[in-house]
Order: sequence, then C-alpha cells, then structure tokens
Amino acid sequence: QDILKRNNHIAEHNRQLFRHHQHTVINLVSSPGSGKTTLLVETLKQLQTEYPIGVIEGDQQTSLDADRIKETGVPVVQINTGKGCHLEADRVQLAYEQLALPDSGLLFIENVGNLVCPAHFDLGEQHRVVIISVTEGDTKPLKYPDIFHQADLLILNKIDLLPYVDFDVAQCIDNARRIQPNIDCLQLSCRSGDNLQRWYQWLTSKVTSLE
Amino acid sequence: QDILKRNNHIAEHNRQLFRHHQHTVINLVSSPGSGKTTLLVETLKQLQTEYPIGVIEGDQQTSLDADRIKETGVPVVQINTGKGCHLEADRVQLAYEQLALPDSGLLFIENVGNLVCPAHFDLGEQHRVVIISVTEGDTKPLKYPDIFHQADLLILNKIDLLPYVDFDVAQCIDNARRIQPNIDCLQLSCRSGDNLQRWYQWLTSKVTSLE
Ligand SMILES: Nc1nc2c(ncn2[C@@H]2O[C@H](COP(=O)(O)OP(=O)(O)OP(=O)(O)O)[C@@H](O)[C@H]2O)c(=O)[nH]1
Ligand SMILES: Nc1nc2c(ncn2[C@@H]2O[C@H](COP(=O)(O)OP(=O)(O)OP(=O)(O)O)[C@@H](O)[C@H]2O)c(=O)[nH]1
Ligand SMILES: [Mg+2]
Ligand SMILES: [Mg+2]
Ligand SMILES: [Zn+2]
Ligand SMILES: [Zn+2]
Repeated sequence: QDILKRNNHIAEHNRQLFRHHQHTVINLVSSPGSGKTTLLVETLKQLQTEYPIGVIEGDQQTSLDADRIKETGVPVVQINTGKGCHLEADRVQLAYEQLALPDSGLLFIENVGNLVCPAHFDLGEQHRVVIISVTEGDTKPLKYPDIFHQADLLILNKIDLLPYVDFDVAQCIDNARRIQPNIDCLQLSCRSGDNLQRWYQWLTSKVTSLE
Repeated sequence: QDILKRNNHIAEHNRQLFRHHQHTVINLVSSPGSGKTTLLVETLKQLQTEYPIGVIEGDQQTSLDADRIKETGVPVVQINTGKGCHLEADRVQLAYEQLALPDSGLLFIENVGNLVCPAHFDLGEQHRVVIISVTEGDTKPLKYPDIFHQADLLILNKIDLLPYVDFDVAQCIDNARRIQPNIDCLQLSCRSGDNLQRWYQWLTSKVTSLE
C-alpha cells in the first residue's frame, strides 16, 4: 500500500509539471499486441506537423518500440521495467526530464502491455486510453474491469479482422459501459486506416481544451 | 522477495501433492484473449473420455471462463484474483483440494491473462505452456522474455488469421528459441481445428510419461 501512496504522490507532481508546460498527456494501455505502437506511429506521422509531440515507451525488455517511434523523427525515451509489469510515476518523471520537450503539444506514454496493474499506477496523465483488439474477445471489460473503470476512451482496433473473429462490437461497448458509463468508444483499424480521423479529432479536442 | 519465497515453498508442496495423486499439471499462460479457454474447451471435448480431467481457472473478475468449462461437463473451480494479476500457489492448493479429483489424469490451470507476473509465480505445475496469438506480433518473446524462458511449449494460435496479419512464424520461433533454446513449438487454430492433433499428442506424451 505504501508503494501506491508514494507513486500517487509523485504522479501529482507530474500532473503539475505537465500542466506547467501545457502538455496534453495520454497514457496508452492494452493487452500485449493490441496495436499501441502501430497506432502511435500512424498518429505521429499525421500530427507531428501540427503540434510538438514526445513519446515515453514502457516495456519489460528491448527498445523495439522506441526504435519504431524514432523512425518517425519524434523524440522518444524507452523505459525497461525488467521484472516490473507496469510503468510507475517516478521513472516517467525522469524520462520526461530527459525528453526536455518544448512547451505545449502532446506527450504519449505507451505503457507495458498488461490489462491489470497499469490501472492502479497513476502516472500524472490527463487521459487514459485503453485499446482492445477485436481478436481478443468482447468480454474483456468484464474480466479485467479496473483498467476500463479508469479509462476516458476505449478504442476497438483491428476492425479489418471482424469478418474472421467472433466479436460482438455492441456487446463489447455495452460491457465497457457497465464498468465505466461515461467511456467514449471509437472503432478503427491501424492497418486499413479506417476511422483514424475520428481518433485525430478526439486528440485535437483534448489539446485545444488545454490551451 | 519474501512473497516469492513463501510462494515457492507452497509450490513445492503442491508439486509433491500432484505427484502423489499422479496428476499431470499444465499451467496455461498468455496475453488476455490469446485463446486459452477456447483451446481448453476443444481439448476437454476431445480427451475427457480418455483421462480424468480437472480445471482451475484464474481471472481478475467473473466466472465467465469457468462457465465455458462447466458446459463441457469437466469439474472446474474459478479463482478471482481481484486486484492481483497472476495466480499464486496457495490459492491453487485450496482450489485443488476443492476439486477433489480422482487419482491420475490431467489438471489444467488457466492463469490470468498476463505475459509478465505469471513467470515469477511457480504453482507447482510440471509443464508451463505459453500461447501467442498470431495477431499479437512476432516480437513478443523478445519483449516479454521471462515467461518464455520458463516455458516448455510455445503454441502459436489463430493461424487461420495469418493471411490478414504481419506475423513471421519462423522469426517468432527463432525469437522464442533465443530466449529458451529447448522450447517446443506448435502452430494451430482452435477455430479451424488445424493441427490440434499435435497438441493432443504432446499432452498424451506428458501423461503417459508420468504413469
Ligand atoms: N490486421 C491488423 N493488424 C494490426 C492492426 N494494428 C496493429 N496490428 C498488428 O498487431 C501486431 C501488434 O502491434 P503493436 O503495435 O506492436 O502492438 P502493441 O500494443 O504496441 O504491443 P506491445 O507493445 O508488445 O504490448 C503487429 O503485428 C501489427 O502489425 C490493425 O488495425 N489490423
Ligand atoms: N480466428 C480465431 N479466433 C480464435 C481462435 N481461438 C480463440 N479465438 C477467439 O479469441 C477470443 C478470445 O479467446 P479466449 O479463449 O476467451 O481467450 P483467453 O486467452 O482465454 O482470454 P482470457 O482468459 O480473457 O485471458 C475469442 O473471441 C475466441 O473466439 C482461433 O484459433 N482463431
Ligand atoms: Mg508496443
Ligand atoms: Mg480465458
Ligand atoms: Zn504490475
Ligand atoms: Zn502480478
């Protein structure tokens, strides 16, 4: 319990720091392989000419995700958690200082692929976005409720695969709304580009609301 | 650290208990939604006439997975971990006592969907099987190495979806072998039934080697 208290204390500091620098901070969470990095790469290509953007990557091992972000030209710092299964506020604070981003714009934090622990570790972000791939099944919000309870937006990704899986979109959204009645929902595909515009609009609405 | 020591102590007790009752115990781990329960349901339908089988289910919330197992007629106990993101040996011991299975045969433990923590919590099982869905990407063994390091068998599931995703089967197996050189690998689809026979043969070889 002391770990959570200490973490939440540092997260509060982060939140003030982010607000001071007018950064809109998004914490991206999902199961491993739902498409966080793929979505980020597409998003950076589209928005980096409109806003300054930075990325903090979290993974147990490797810099594979940061390498994909680097290819877009956007500044990125990779955190390796070793045996840890989630990012914590203290390491995010250090990574943020390392990035030394110009004021205003967007900061994405890609968390470790895990539907459980990231729900309990506040990083200081303004928005938490949870991604479900339609290949994972439509009952995830009921089975892993905490992370949905804490999310502002649910993205259903890989909708190009809907014809080949048993996934009931309406049922999944209904399941998520049972856990978090106010959750926004977007359906998209990073592969086909389907409905990515709606995601860019959601992001823009969050950035402009900060200014 | 004390948590791990206590857990490993109880796991050792479990292992002796399982051996005493001649149960072949398999710990199934994966990301959320890779197909653990679907694989189990198919397997129980096929093998329950050949061996006595029992199942222990682990999830944060709900009995949705245990309900799917119950429909096959095989005895099952559901453990809900609440805020916990992995099963531990003490609760598995209680569930095992609750199942009160006849001697010999198979016990499956479906762990909580998580590629990190389950690697560090021994439950007393003889075999650990890790499942990757081909929709998750082929770099998972490098990014989440601990769980592959501890596995006897890697199953690549949902191969019916290969035509629609970027997944390099040979590369993924090579990545897994870099982490665990002796790991066995099977490719299958629970949906099409493709190559499930190889999985049944692998299981049978483990049961008979115990007798
Ligand atoms: N068909 C399809 N595949 C996708 C889509 N988005 C991502 N993928 C694939 O899904 C796999 C995993 O994507 P990533 O972006 O690496 O997933 P991630 O959530 O960042 O994974 P981790 O960081 O390891 O947790 C890759 O093979 C991608 O090509 C999509 O919209 N449709
Ligand atoms: N196309 C396809 N879909 C599959 C296959 N196996 C499972 N699925 C689907 O994948 C989704 C998740 O399957 P589950 O068996 O519930 O996955 P799980 O690993 O038990 O999930 P958790 O217990 O929540 O971690 C469901 O929609 C299944 O229908 C397969 O071989 N091919
Ligand atoms: Mg990623
Ligand atoms: Mg399951
Ligand atoms: Zn964790
Ligand atoms: Zn855990």
